[in-house]
Amino acid sequence: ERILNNNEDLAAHNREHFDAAGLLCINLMSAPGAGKTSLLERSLLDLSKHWQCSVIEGDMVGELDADRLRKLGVDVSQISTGKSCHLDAQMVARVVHSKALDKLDYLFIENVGNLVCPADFPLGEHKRVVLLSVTEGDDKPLKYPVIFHNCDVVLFTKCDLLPYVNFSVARATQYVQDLNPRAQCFAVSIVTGQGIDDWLNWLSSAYLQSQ
Amino acid sequence: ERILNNNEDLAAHNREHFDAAGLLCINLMSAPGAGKTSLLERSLLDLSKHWQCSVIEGDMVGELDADRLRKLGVDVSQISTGKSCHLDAQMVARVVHSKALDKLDYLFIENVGNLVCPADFPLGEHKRVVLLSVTEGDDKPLKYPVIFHNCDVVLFTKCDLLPYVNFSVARATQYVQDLNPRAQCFAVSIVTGQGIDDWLNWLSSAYLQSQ
Ligand SMILES: Nc1nc2c(ncn2[C@@H]2O[C@H](COP(=O)(O)OP(=O)(O)OP(=O)(O)O)[C@@H](O)[C@H]2O)c(=O)[nH]1
Ligand SMILES: Nc1nc2c(ncn2[C@@H]2O[C@H](COP(=O)(O)OP(=O)(O)OP(=O)(O)O)[C@@H](O)[C@H]2O)c(=O)[nH]1
Ligand SMILES: [Mg+2]
Ligand SMILES: [Mg+2]
Ligand SMILES: [Zn+2]
Ligand SMILES: [Zn+2]
Repeated sequence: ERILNNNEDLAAHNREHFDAAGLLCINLMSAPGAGKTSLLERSLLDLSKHWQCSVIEGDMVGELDADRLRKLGVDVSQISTGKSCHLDAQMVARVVHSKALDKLDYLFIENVGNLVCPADFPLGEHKRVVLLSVTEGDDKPLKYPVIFHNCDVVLFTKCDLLPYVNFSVARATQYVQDLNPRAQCFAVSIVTGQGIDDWLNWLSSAYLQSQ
Repeated sequence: ERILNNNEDLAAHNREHFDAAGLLCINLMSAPGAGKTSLLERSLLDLSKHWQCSVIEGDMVGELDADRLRKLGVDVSQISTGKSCHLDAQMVARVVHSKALDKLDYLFIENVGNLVCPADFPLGEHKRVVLLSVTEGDDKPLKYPVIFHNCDVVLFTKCDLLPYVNFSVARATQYVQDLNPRAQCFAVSIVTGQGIDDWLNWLSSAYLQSQ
């Protein structure tokens, strides 16, 4: 394989591997603690019954999130990013070349918790999903616009906490739509199960589209 | 003034200006939405009665946080960082050279919401304060260790939400102490006022020490 210098080329290269394997790759991004791993725990409980799933975890150090998912029997590859505040296509390419992808239906990539830099580093994913916790404030799409501008789905997470914070789902949805009319917004909660079916339905229709 | 290339030199230069003016400079860092601006709104309500305070706001785009503080009559300078996920000493130096510092007692810098890169870019501040919202999970010191390793204070924010999340203040405090024994931890809430007096007391003793 020729030397790929920039991130775009490497991302396109990863995408070739994903398409050859016939899997759907999802890049999950958010601020730290918005609920990416919790969403994966809850989603894979259902998805793993019917589909072959795998996860790539990106963290500065340690394997805390990977171990949470391994406890559920999920296959997880850990990427330690060190000082880097985001995953890049080269880090993912190393894993992609070492993993048997052909049996997979879904490959989830949990990015490093950061609402800025992951927006500029595509990894080869088919879909980009941003989680915004209702505890962070509904102004985040205005303050961190780039990541909301180029994503496919925005999940407003922890909606069981709405009674205790001054977050408006309607206002936040409007801010997202103004930036990115094609983005679909879902209000979800791991605690009450709100919106989880809508999210799982979106995943399966995204999968069917990618086939 | 000689050309200062690296961030450390520029930070030291900023510090010279801060010390010449006799002010205390605090760098506030956190994940997006942990409560930095809310803490400033609440703190400056008290501090501005007795002391001359000013704020430098760092955001990718816009002046949403600066305007929240200006509504309270606070003097605020806005730095727009564009694609950069953190403030650096050069951005701050530009403001420092354009502002009359000699009348100030406190200068707060609200950094871009990011738990990774701000850890590596000192700005010339005297004290580094990290906010960790109890809604983000108590594992954050383990997962994003660098910023917790080199700070003076950790504030556990939004403690009114503790009954609704599985965050342990004791566990999080232990994780911080393991990484950084000199850091002081406070549990605070803007809604109930919990811990705000302790935080204001810490600020005034830090100010006295810097004189
Ligand atoms: N109340 C409530 N808490 C939630 C929900 N989802 C996640 N949490 C809590 O939010 C905290 C962070 O959740 P994680 O799933 O670890 O978040 P993350 O985005 O994976 O965090 P990083 O990988 O460190 O960036 C934990 O304390 C979870 O228990 C939810 O729907 N409701
Ligand atoms: N329940 C509760 N909510 C809080 C508290 N402090 C802040 N919030 C809410 O948390 C959200 C974010 O607060 P901000 O002060 O804007 O947070 P920030 O760290 O300045 O955010 P960025 O500058 O965008 O990174 C807002 O909806 C606030 O109302 C608190 O003590 N309790
Ligand atoms: Mg996680
Ligand atoms: Mg703010
Ligand atoms: Zn960065
Ligand atoms: Zn100077």
